[in-house]
Amino acid sequence: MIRLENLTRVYHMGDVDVHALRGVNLEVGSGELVSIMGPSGSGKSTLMNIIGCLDKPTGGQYYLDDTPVAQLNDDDLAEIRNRKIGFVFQSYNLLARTSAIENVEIPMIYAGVSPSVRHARAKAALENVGLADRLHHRPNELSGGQQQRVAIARSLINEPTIILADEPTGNLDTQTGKEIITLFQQLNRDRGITVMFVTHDADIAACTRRILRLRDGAIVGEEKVDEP
Amino acid sequence: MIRLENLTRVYHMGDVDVHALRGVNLEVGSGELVSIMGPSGSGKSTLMNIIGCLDKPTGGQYYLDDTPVAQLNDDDLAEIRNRKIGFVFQSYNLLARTSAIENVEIPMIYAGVSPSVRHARAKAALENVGLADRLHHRPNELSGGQQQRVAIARSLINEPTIILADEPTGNLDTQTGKEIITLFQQLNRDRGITVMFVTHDADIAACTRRILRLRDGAIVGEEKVDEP
Ligand SMILES: Nc1ncnc2c1ncn2[C@@H]1O[C@H](COP(=O)(O)OP(=O)(O)OP(=O)(O)O)[C@@H](O)[C@H]1O
Ligand SMILES: Nc1ncnc2c1ncn2[C@@H]1O[C@H](COP(=O)(O)OP(=O)(O)OP(=O)(O)O)[C@@H](O)[C@H]1O
Ligand SMILES: [Mg+2]
Ligand SMILES: [Mg+2]
Repeated sequence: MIRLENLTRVYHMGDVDVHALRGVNLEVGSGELVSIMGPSGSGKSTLMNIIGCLDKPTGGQYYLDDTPVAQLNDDDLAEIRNRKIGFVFQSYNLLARTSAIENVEIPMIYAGVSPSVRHARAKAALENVGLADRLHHRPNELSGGQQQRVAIARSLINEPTIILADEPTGNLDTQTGKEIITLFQQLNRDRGITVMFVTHDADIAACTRRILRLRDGAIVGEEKVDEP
Repeated sequence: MIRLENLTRVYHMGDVDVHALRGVNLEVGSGELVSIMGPSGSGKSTLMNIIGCLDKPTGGQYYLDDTPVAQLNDDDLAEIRNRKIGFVFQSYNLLARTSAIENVEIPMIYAGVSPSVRHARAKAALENVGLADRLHHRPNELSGGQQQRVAIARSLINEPTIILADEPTGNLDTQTGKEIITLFQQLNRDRGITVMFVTHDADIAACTRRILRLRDGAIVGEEKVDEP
């Protein structure tokens, strides 16, 4: 499903090169539930952005369902990002002048869903993350954890087959964080959705079946989690 | 030092009122080390913004060093925000087109510090949070946790007597998070700085001496932490 071969990502800054990813090799099968842990700055978001087709590697290959992503054109990539992959950004990336419900509707506009269906689905998605009474608040009228949950609802709205979540519970209290992870577990178990998320929380990682550890741009370890 | 009496904060949204804070009573003495916990949306950031003189309450009184804050003019408030209080925002609020070191220098520009002194202090502050090799990166060239640490360095740069940090370790791995909390503990212990931070992490709250619990805009509980 997701195959990375010797993936590298270098940021060139004048005469300094930042090696954010150094030869990452990884296979994630369809329907897996994987977490990624590692120190701040170790390359987790960089890795997620490449898997999510938001960024291109400097070297190496990325195969998505056996298709080399490097060969896809911009339209194909846009389609993948809109339909196949649901992405929760570490800094949410919500539209500022737009209410919670409108933010969640946006991916459906691109997918050509009718207004009444969009509205109903967005409402349900926000109810699912505990924001039934915040539909019309704009991001600056929401708490940090509420913004995070709008971003989560938005990522799920086109029923993607892959969910990539970059620290989805960083701004949530333990209880609300558990509810979000339970939601991801359900989607993985009931619909076979492939779920990968970055977390700094070992308790949350323990809710997945496979934990990858990143350090200085490379995968340095991996553990299987026994059935909890 | 900080005294809140029956503090309320209501957001008016058309015909709906959001009661973000409902009659908060609180005294925090000089030199205390306090954490605030509570569910997402319970009013923690709203409380911190009022204490930090970034927002005004709808009702009740806020006394800062026995001065009623409601009576201060804009210049006094700006002075307090720049010199007395160091604030770490939940979403960092870094300037986008500005490097890490320049972001940290900005409060010193307002305080009239000379360029060479500013540069040296900003460099040292960033080294203190592990960012010695990221001085010239702009926020979008930094990881989430690195941005958070720039915000932390900036909050400390004018040697405030009060530090207010809104979820300062939310995007940090456990090790880096501990280093930041240790830094706050040192400032509290060695320089008597009053430190209050919001956290969702019980292990981090356990590093403070007093834990306030917020729920639905009110303080519902408090615990003293025995010497760890
Ligand atoms: N556009 C960029 N230009 C230069 N360097 C960058 C850029 N983006 C990221 N970096 C650097 O690449 C490294 C990896 O960044 P990344 O955001 O992947 O880290 P991370 O593991 O997600 O960290 P965190 O846990 O703090 O979010 C960091 O050291 C960062 O400073
Ligand atoms: N400008 C605003 N207009 C209307 N409602 C608002 C506004 N700002 C915040 N709120 C609401 O006030 C409540 C308290 O928000 P606050 O940001 O203080 O929560 P919090 O405890 O910091 O949450 P989190 O842990 O998610 O950061 C939330 O329910 C939020 O939706
Ligand atoms: Mg990151
Ligand atoms: Mg908050």
